Amino acid sequence: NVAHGLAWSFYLGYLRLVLPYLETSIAEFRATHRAGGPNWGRGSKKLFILIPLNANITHKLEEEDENICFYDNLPNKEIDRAGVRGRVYKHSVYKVLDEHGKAHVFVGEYATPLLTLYNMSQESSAGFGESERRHQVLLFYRTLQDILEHSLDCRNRYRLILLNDEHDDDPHFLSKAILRHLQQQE
Amino acid sequence: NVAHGLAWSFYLGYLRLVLPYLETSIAEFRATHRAGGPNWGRGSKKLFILIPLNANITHKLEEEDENICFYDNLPNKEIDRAGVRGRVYKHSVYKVLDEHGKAHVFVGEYATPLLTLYNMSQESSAGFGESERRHQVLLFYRTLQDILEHSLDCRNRYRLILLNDEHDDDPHFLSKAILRHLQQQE
Ligand SMILES: Nc1nc(=O)c2ncn([C@@H]3O[C@@H]4COP(=O)(O)O[C@H]5[C@@H](O)[C@H](n6cnc7c(N)ncnc76)O[C@@H]5COP(=O)(O)O[C@@H]3[C@@H]4O)c2[nH]1
Repeated sequence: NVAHGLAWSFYLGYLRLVLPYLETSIAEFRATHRAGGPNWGRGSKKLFILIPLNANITHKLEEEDENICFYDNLPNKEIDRAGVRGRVYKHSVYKVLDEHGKAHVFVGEYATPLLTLYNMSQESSAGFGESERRHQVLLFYRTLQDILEHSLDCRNRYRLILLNDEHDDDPHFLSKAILRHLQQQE
Repeated sequence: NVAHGLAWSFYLGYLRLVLPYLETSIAEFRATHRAGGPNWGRGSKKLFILIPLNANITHKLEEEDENICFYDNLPNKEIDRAGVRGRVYKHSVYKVLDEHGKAHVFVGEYATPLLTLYNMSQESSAGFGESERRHQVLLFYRTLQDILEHSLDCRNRYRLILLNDEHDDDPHFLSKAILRHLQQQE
């Protein structure tokens, strides 16, 4: 079950390493980005991890929804990993406009292992097809949820956002989903 | 089979992206590191991917073997990936001394997914133990070998180095393995 291994890899090789530094990175970022800074709110101290059911991932969130725009990156974190000296880990910060045109800020990204699931479903030699893929995304989501709920390193530092692609025809589907999660925390 | 998914992920999410840029990065590096530069030779235009059978990976190669020392990093490559703007990919360059004390250069790193295999074998909830791990490392190696042999993007740009840990008591086991591969290419 590919999704099971990818969820563990995402936790062991990334979230467990970076989430403990997130709050410090955000504090550093806010100190250097004060002028006219938009509303951070309480929800945005967590990493928003976007999980679209169709595994259809773009590389720039602003291309998904006009109400989202790239703000800046958090400061780089460098960690020696498996022979790569000072491997760089960073997150991107975005602004999102609500229905009143007010800007909110969040730190977010797609769950990169979904790119592997998507690409594997396109390669015949990889062993699973498009019909299997949705099931694998759900398995990835549930496994990751389970791992993170039991992780002391990650507790309260993330938000898993499962995106149901049935609403893909709504051009503001993504920003609305993010705003809902931001508002839930305030 | 966790190893199958991790091998595909390593190819689709990393090697396929970075290997096409390797030769250019090395050329850039050599242009900025001319003074008293050690012997690059023909073998070292490939990424040496180290795969220890026991999945026992250190974060600094020089800690494994005194004949190896860190030289510098190749220039960073920035790629927008899944919402992370300008995610940084880099490789480390090392010097290795042969039995005559002459220095050779190579670009190398451990296969990062082996860290996931190792850590999963330590977490009881992840579903496999230490006895299963060696089998998974071999499966990872064979699957990766198969994928890379059929990949036009990666052809001739890598060297998979399987490290049999039976020789772990030899303090220069790693440098000797690397030198053998370097010499095979000259
Ligand atoms: N040596 C090395 N240098 C790299 O820059 C690198 N980037 C990825 N990989 C390995 O390739 C494979 C595919 O990567 P993907 O991004 O899909 O999954 C990644 C990704 O979802 C997440 N992750 C890791 N590093 C980052 C990062 N810097 N930014 C965002 N996500 C990251 O956590 C997963 C596991 O990471 P690793 O366990 O380090 O190994 C990966 C993986 O085996 C790398 N390996």
